[in-house]
Amino acid sequence: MKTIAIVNNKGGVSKTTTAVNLGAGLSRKGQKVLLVDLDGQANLSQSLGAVSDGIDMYKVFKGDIGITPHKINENLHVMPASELLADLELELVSEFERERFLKNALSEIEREYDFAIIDCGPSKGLLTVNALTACDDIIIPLQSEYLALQGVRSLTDLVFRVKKSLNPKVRILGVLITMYDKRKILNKSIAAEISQHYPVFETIIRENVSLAEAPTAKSDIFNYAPRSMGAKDYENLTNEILSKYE
Amino acid sequence: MKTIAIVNNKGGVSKTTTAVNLGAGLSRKGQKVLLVDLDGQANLSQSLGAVSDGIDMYKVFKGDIGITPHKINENLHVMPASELLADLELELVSEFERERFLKNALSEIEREYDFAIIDCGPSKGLLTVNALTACDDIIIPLQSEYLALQGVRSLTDLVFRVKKSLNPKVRILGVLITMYDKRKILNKSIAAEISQHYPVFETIIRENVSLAEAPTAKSDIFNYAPRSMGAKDYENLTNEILSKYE
Ligand SMILES: Nc1ncnc2c1ncn2[C@@H]1O[C@H](COP(=O)(O)OP(=O)(O)OP(=O)(O)O)[C@@H](O)[C@H]1O
Ligand SMILES: Nc1ncnc2c1ncn2[C@@H]1O[C@H](COP(=O)(O)OP(=O)(O)OP(=O)(O)O)[C@@H](O)[C@H]1O
Ligand SMILES: [Mg+2]
Ligand SMILES: [Mg+2]
Repeated sequence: MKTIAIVNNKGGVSKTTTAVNLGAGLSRKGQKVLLVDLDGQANLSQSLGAVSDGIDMYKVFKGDIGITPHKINENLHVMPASELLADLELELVSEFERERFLKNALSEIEREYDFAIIDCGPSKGLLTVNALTACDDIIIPLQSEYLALQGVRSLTDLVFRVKKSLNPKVRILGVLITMYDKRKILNKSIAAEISQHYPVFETIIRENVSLAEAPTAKSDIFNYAPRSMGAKDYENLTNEILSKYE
Repeated sequence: MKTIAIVNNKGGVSKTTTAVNLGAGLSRKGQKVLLVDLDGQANLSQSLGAVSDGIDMYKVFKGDIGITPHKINENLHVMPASELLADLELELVSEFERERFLKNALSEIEREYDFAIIDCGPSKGLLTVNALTACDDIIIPLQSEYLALQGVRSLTDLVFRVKKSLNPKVRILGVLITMYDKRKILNKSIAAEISQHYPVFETIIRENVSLAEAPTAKSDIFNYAPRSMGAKDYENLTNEILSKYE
């Protein structure tokens, strides 16, 4: 199993949208995919209608249960979040190895899946550190705007700190430019600046309202609007990512 | 002094953009305004070029200094954030009255300003609770999209919990619909749904790229693009809010 964490403490940059649609894209190519919702907002769970009935990631961190996901279809499973996740940072203060809880939980099911994709909330706290410790690769979605660009340096600093002590093999697979509108000079100039300093995916996710509508239908973009720009872009991203693992 | 907290744990809904431009709007009307950056990303500080030189809100919470802001102009001052703010939740675990640190710090300077506006990060943690405890009123910026709508209920629950124990006088001044594009059916239908359940400002902030560009020039929208839709919308918001205090 390959584990990919979708991380950026800047809010609203398409972390959840990327986790849902990359997961769905990979599963449509025959890969068995586990989506893990690590954000107390539970947006990933809501996007696919897998809201928690008490069996969620909070219980996994508390050691009550193992990973027992909702089955969206044969190849796509979701382990939902609970609002209580937001309290874990304080609850786990004195636990040993608190950064490795997720890694240990995922190791129990790693033979059942080809990919695990972890959606993180807009934070650099303990849950995000757990995701960075558990994963092989990191995708950093980034809206090509000025405020989002400011935080990338401090995010990559966190990744290097985790790499040095908790997860030596972790690598940044790439920065994914999202919500891109080629008519906006700002998007063009910031995207050009990003690619000078960071490894950037060839695929760019364009601004496309179908991506924002799909969650109302509890659906990924391929089922909701298969001929939309959003579906094309996430299809391209899926292919680009698969090619990195051949 | 009236204290307004700009709060929403959903990321990227225009909290910082609203704090900067409402603050600037009020200061242009002759009000003396203090902007407080309570987010470790320090986007508010960056937006106005008031990045911390060590005199920041982290030091205030640690009790080292009082509020000693940067002066943007005569009527607009900014107390910057520091990246270290993100660590405060754990550092203040055993401090007494940790929810009231901000309220106490603001009470020392309340005679110097007409308004204090607090920009919060995308979280419901201790810093946001401090803002909810210190403020008179709350503005909830909300992108009129499906995922953003999901979290409002749990945010208002937090407000009622703070109201019951820490700050009985706090009230929700309104929900501010942001990044609105009237061509998008999704925006129209979600905005209609929001106004059925929550008090909504008459002013709607439209999607306008000038608002995303202004921070590159370390400027508010009125100085950066005075004739833009963004400047008009935040001017309307400023007037609407001032009318609530007459
Ligand atoms: N390419 C896109 N085009 C248009 N809308 C998009 C696109 N990607 C995401 N959205 C919408 O933008 C909003 C923010 O995206 P999303 O919630 O995925 O970001 P996030 O980084 O997960 O946010 P948070 O920091 O709160 O977890 C959502 O309403 C989503 O539906
Ligand atoms: N009305 C608008 N039209 C166009 N762009 C906007 C508008 N409001 C904000 N933006 C841009 O959208 C992005 C998100 O806005 P902003 O950073 O203010 O949100 P936030 O809620 O403070 O995010 P966070 O949750 O990370 O603190 C920024 O790049 C900002 O410049
Ligand atoms: Mg998300
Ligand atoms: Mg902000």
